Amino acid sequence: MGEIISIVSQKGGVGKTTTAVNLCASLARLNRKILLIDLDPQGHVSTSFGFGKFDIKGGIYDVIHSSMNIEDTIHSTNITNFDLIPSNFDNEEDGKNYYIAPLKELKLKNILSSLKSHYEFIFIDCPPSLSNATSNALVSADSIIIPIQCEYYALKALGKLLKLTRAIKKHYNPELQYRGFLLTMVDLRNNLSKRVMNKVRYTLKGLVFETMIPRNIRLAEVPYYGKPAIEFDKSCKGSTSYLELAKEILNQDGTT
Amino acid sequence: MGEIISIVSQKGGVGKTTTAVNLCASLARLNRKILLIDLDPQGHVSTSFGFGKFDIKGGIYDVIHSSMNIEDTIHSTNITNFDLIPSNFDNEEDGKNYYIAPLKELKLKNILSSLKSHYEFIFIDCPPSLSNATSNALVSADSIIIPIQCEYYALKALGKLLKLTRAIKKHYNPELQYRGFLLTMVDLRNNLSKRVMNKVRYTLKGLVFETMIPRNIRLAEVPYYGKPAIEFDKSCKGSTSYLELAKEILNQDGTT
Ligand SMILES: Nc1ncnc2c1ncn2[C@@H]1O[C@H](COP(=O)(O)OP(=O)(O)OP(=O)(O)O)[C@@H](O)[C@H]1O
Ligand SMILES: Nc1ncnc2c1ncn2[C@@H]1O[C@H](COP(=O)(O)OP(=O)(O)OP(=O)(O)O)[C@@H](O)[C@H]1O
Ligand SMILES: [Mg+2]
Ligand SMILES: [Mg+2]
Repeated sequence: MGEIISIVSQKGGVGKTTTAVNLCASLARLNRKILLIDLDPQGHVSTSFGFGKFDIKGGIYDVIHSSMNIEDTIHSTNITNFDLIPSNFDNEEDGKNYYIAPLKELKLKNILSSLKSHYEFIFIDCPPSLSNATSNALVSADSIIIPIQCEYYALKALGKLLKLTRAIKKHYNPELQYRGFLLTMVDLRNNLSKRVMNKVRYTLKGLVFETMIPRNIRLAEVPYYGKPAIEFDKSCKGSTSYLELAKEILNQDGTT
Repeated sequence: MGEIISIVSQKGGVGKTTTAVNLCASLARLNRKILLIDLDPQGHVSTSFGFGKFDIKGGIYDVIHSSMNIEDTIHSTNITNFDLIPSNFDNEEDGKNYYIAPLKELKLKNILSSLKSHYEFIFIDCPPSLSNATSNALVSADSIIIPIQCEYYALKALGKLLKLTRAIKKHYNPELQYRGFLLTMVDLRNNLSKRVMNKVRYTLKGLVFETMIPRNIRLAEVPYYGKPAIEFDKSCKGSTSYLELAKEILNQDGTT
């Protein structure tokens, strides 16, 4: 109960937010109670549900700066079993303070502990950097999912991320596990995708999810409609692959 | 002489680095002397030229922390008219200090002034965040190029970026101009791309480059070979579109 899973990569545009939104929606469909927290000041988790400025009562950064209680920042997504906490109160607010103190305060971890008993999974969507926000998400997590876009820069970005993860595990969070590495935007018609896929499966062996997420334009279209893919077009490859991933994760635990 | 152009977007994976590398390579082909500076700790500019750990003598962050002179960090790309400054000395170095002081020090701007007389254009590739690094790049720049991936999240990200740019222009850099907004990964076969393209052209009017960069797998493949697209396959759509963009930029100045 209450496993905290952070979705991390400093490489931009690899599918962190798309994975967060669609995996959570799939797990919710499989009757798991889910909370998704948006630690990325871009606020694309709330964008994915069509939240406008006036729909957001408060966000995780308001809690981190102690101006709000975390219970007051939990928003419904109108999907059963699926709640979210946006990143910030008002996207447009000038100079909004996104600063998170370096790790010594372990602020985020303490904040989340009160929620663990209410949800089966708590996911954290991270910004594209190895900043304090991502470090806090690594310290707070029980496990992590690392999306790897099947392209060259994303492959090269792995080294630094694994180095940070190892350092966090050693000094702050010895229990931190890899839930898995997720191949995203896979297009087996092109050699680059195949080459990256083979390299990743060879180097990371059993840590890579069997499920791969294909490049599927539907996944890029659905944020415009403010819904996860499974709620908009459940038979497209984007929806089916994230549902498959959700089942694979539950199978890892021996529960389905 | 010596125009400093920053390529910025906090949205990840929109084609900042791909634009930096391929636009610079095209301008160099058109006999302009070019310097490309990598302000992104990911270091993907050097990755694009196949630089390994031992090829890097020093980077811009070494200059910012005053441990090196900028002249000593300039590396040849083996392409005529095209030099680069990597982001850091050693990609793998632990805890490497990427900290840039907030704007009050205007450190980067002062560092670059000595180079302006040696190059016709100095480009800065930025990390995917609205951090101090990006702010410094906005303060140092004469003009900026903003890549917009033709997808929904990238479109939504514009508001915050324009807000920061306006604030920088007002308080720190009144001469800052928009060189242009660049539509990237355009695929006119799908509605999403068309919708974003039309929205951007309608809202930003004359600020959007005529040239659009199509989604072209070659652009994603060439970093593996350590070359810009024009040096590897000059007839692919990726190469021709960036060459077209280079010409459009020179036409803006009335020189070709
Ligand atoms: N499997 C996929 N097929 C097609 N498009 C996808 C897929 N996954 C994500 N996308 C699209 O690619 C873009 C990047 O994805 P996304 O924004 O989720 O990545 P991210 O890692 O969260 O980015 P950032 O680093 O900015 O936080 C988005 O426009 C998204 O809609
Ligand atoms: N026009 C294009 N067609 C196809 N692939 C592209 C195109 N432009 C960029 N890419 C690929 O898309 C991915 C993202 O591009 P790139 O890394 O240049 O973006 P970025 O904005 O610099 O990312 P980051 O935010 O991580 O710095 C890369 O794998 C790149 O090779
Ligand atoms: Mg994201
Ligand atoms: Mg980049």
